[in-house]
Amino acid sequence: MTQIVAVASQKGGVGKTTTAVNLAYGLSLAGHRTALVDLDPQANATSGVGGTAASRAPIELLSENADAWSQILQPTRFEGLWLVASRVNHDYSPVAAQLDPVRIAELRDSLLGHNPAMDYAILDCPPAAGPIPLLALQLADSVLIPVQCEYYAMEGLSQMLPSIEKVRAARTRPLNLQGILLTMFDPALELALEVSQEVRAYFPNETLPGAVPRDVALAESSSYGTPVFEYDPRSRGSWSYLQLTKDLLNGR
Amino acid sequence: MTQIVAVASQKGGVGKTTTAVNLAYGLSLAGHRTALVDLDPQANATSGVGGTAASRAPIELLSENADAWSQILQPTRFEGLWLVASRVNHDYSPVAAQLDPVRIAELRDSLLGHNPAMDYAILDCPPAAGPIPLLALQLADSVLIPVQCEYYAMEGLSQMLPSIEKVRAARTRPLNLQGILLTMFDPALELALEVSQEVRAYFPNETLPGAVPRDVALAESSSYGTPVFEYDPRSRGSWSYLQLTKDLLNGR
Ligand SMILES: Nc1ncnc2c1ncn2[C@@H]1O[C@H](COP(=O)(O)OP(=O)(O)OP(=O)(O)O)[C@@H](O)[C@H]1O
Ligand SMILES: Nc1ncnc2c1ncn2[C@@H]1O[C@H](COP(=O)(O)OP(=O)(O)OP(=O)(O)O)[C@@H](O)[C@H]1O
Ligand SMILES: [Mg+2]
Ligand SMILES: [Mg+2]
Repeated sequence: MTQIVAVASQKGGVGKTTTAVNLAYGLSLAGHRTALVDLDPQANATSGVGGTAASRAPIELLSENADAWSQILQPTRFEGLWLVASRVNHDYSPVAAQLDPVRIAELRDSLLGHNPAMDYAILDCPPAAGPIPLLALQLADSVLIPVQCEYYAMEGLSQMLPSIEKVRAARTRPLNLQGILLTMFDPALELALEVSQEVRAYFPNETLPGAVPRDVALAESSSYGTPVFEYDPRSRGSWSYLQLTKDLLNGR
Repeated sequence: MTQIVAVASQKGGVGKTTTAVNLAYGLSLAGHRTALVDLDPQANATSGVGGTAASRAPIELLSENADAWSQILQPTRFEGLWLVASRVNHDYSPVAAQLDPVRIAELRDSLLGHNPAMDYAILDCPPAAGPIPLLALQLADSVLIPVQCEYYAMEGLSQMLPSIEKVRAARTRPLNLQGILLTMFDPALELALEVSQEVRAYFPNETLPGAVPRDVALAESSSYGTPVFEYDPRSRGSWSYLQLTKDLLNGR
């Protein structure tokens, strides 16, 4: 059964897209058919895997026809990695806001029933509160929260957890916390050490063991439209996302 | 007359709040009475100057009473710097979406008529397309666009400019481009050099001469709720925002 993981944070620039792209690619590398679903009107995940922006927002097509996944799921040039491209710079939150729980369940069921079946679907969210990230949480089985090792991002963590509770309270299907992922960790900076220690102290069980180091290879790879594994396989960024992929596959 | 500057970008984490906080403080340091208006539900600008989050979103109060500025404009502990605090984690975009141009003009007029008069109002925007950044552009006289020296942020620039055109087309009052501000510039990184060269080549007249260097003092100061000038006056971050303030005061 397809496991749907939302990568979400209201705080901007914490590494949501970088995590979604490289985790989805890592899962496909390990032989699991994976869909990267770009729910952000910025369409960064779409360009991060060399995809082309869609002419209609995926949510709009799905709201008209729950079975539209076969129209919007496109193979990428990476084996086992599929992409649902986003439409650039088009605010479709009003459409997302109108989807009721029955409709959302239909969307989820038709993704699970898609042929070929996806083992994983990784949802990249825009930086926001509001209808689009909420829809992603409602579709998801679990949520991964990247937290940049800086002060504002840490503050943002306390804003994210109530949204998860809200979705949990409104349904019977569980919504697990896949984990809190520390990102852009630079051990030479006192601030990064302090923030990572504080996040681990407050959320000892939820914070994933591996932190993603600050590594320019991650930023460079996005400008080539390719996951960091293909751009610079020996980089620390590659290694760290490979670890994250293994943790996810091992149930953590 | 109060000059209203919106600091806006759909891309997350590019330095909007850091720019809004330090520019507003720089202007107050130069003797200009300045209002920092936090329009982001994350309320980072509010905590960036040691303020306390509001119990009601400023937009909600203003939509009920255009003269509510005197209720929401609070002095900070920094001389000449006032704050309109944000309400944390509360999606008030539906309220922003309902404000029509007549009402927006009333909000603007009552800010301009506020006693004591503000010389500047700096609006910090959330990372998003949609009603809140749009409202900020409609209130503003000019807009400052921070662009982190990385690929996704550069892509985001092409999404920001159509929103400015949209607002310009809908009114007679000009909306100037205050400038494109390159941020987190690290001259040791090839990527930063490439992106900054590309942005300057595409937008030679719009890109401000000074780029803000990557400087951890900027990130550290936010965790102390104080502008970088007070936290580490000799840092490169301080110097760079002082330059930006001078550029703004000199009409560029
Ligand atoms: N570990 C890292 N080391 C260095 N750079 C990174 C790292 N992770 C991400 N980046 C870069 O930092 C910037 C922000 O990351 P990214 O765009 O993935 O964040 P995001 O949370 O998706 O942003 P948004 O909120 O706009 O969606 C990008 O330019 C990206 O290439
Ligand atoms: N020039 C800089 N050098 C180093 N760190 C910086 C710099 N500018 C901002 N930062 C840090 O980078 C992070 C992102 O900056 P900031 O929060 O100001 O961006 P933003 O665009 O307001 O984000 P959002 O999209 O979430 O509103 C913050 O932790 C901030 O302290
Ligand atoms: Mg993103
Ligand atoms: Mg901000």
